Amino acid sequence: FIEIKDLYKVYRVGSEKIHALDGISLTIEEGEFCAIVGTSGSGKSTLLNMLAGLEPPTKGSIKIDGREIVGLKENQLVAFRREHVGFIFQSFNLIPTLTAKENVALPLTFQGVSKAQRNKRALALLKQTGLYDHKNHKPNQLSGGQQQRVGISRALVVDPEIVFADEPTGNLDSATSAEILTMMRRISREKNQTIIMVTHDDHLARFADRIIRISDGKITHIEEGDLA
Amino acid sequence: FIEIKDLYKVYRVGSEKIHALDGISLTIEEGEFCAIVGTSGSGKSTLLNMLAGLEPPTKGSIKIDGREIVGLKENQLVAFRREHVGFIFQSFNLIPTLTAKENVALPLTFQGVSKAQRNKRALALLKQTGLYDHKNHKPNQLSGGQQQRVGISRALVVDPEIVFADEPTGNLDSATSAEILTMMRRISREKNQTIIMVTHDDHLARFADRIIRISDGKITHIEEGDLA
Ligand SMILES: Nc1ncnc2c1ncn2[C@@H]1O[C@H](COP(=O)(O)OP(=O)(O)OP(=O)(O)O)[C@@H](O)[C@H]1O
Ligand SMILES: Nc1ncnc2c1ncn2[C@@H]1O[C@H](COP(=O)(O)OP(=O)(O)OP(=O)(O)O)[C@@H](O)[C@H]1O
Ligand SMILES: [Mg+2]
Ligand SMILES: [Mg+2]
Repeated sequence: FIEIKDLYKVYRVGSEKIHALDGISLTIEEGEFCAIVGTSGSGKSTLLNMLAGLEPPTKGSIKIDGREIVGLKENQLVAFRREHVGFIFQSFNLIPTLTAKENVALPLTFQGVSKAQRNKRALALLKQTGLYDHKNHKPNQLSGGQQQRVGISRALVVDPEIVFADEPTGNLDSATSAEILTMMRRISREKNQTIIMVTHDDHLARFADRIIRISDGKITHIEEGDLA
Repeated sequence: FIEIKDLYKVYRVGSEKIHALDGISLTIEEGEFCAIVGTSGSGKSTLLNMLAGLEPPTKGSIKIDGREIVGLKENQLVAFRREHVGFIFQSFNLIPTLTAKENVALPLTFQGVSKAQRNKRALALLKQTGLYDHKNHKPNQLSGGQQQRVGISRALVVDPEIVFADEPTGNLDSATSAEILTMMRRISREKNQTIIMVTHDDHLARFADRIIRISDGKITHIEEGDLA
């Protein structure tokens, strides 16, 4: 379903070269919940950004549902993401002038969904992440973990086929994290969603079907999760 | 050294009232490494912001080294922070146009330290957080955990008497987190620094001398850390 072949990403800063991704090949099945684990700076966010088409690789191929993502034009990538992808960012990226509910409903506006339907979906997702009582708060009226949960609700509101999650529970306590991951796992089973979650937390990675370990831009190890 | 008495913070959003801090009283000794633990939304960041004078409480008193912080004017609070405080933010707050080294050196410019000295201190701290090789990267050329570590180095560069740390390792893997906390603990012992660290991670809280548990804006529990 997702086929990654010989993926490389080299950044240049001044005269130095950084091999953020150093030859990644991997296949991810449809409906799979896949965790990518590694230390700070190992290449996790870079890999996710490539897969979501947010940044081009230096070389290599990424096929999603048979379609080559590398080399698509910007408008094609935007259309692809709008139709198929939900993205949970490492640094939230909420719109500061919109409330929690409006932030969650926003992706549905781009899909031409009616206002009544958007509100209904957004409120349902805010309930699932425990934020119903905070629906009218703006981001600066929310705690760090609450902002993170708004980002999670927003990514899920379009019922995406693929969810890319970059450290989705980095700002949450372990009880809330476990609740969120259990919810995401259950939703993905119901809707056959593919989830690719980056995390530095081994303990949380065990919620996934498969754990891919990455170090210095290379895959070092692949193992099964606890609930596979 | 830090005396908190009957601290309350009530936020208003539309017609609703949020009791972010609901009666906090606590004494923190000089040189103590104190962890504040609680779930998402329990009031941790709010408490830290009050202690650093970044926001006024609704009522209550905060005395630091005998001096009442509540009610000070903005310029007095700015001067107090510049002289005595290092703050590690939950969302990094780096200057996007400056490199890692320049971001770390910045607080020293406000203290009138010479350029040679600033560079020397900044590089020393970047070495301690494992970022020497990334000193010339701007924030958008750094991973999430690397940005967090720049924030940590910046807070420590002025040798502050008090370090306020809001989830300082939320974006770091457990090995890097343990290294960072061990380093912070060692520095605080050497310089008799007081560290007040907010974290949702029980495991990391054990690096502290004392663990203060907070829930719905109230203290529920105080216990000793493992290394006290
Ligand atoms: N400016 C504000 N206006 C309204 N409510 C606020 C504001 N700031 C915080 N709150 C609310 O106060 C409560 C405590 O927030 P706080 O940021 O202290 O939580 P926290 O313990 O740091 O949580 P986290 O672990 O998620 O960062 C939350 O319910 C939050 O929504
Ligand atoms: N735009 C860029 N320019 C230069 N170097 C970059 C850029 N983006 C990332 N890097 C570097 O590439 C490496 C991998 O970064 P990446 O963000 O993928 O790490 P990560 O595994 O997500 O780390 P973390 O757990 O800290 O978020 C890091 O060494 C980082 O400094
Ligand atoms: Mg990252
Ligand atoms: Mg917080």
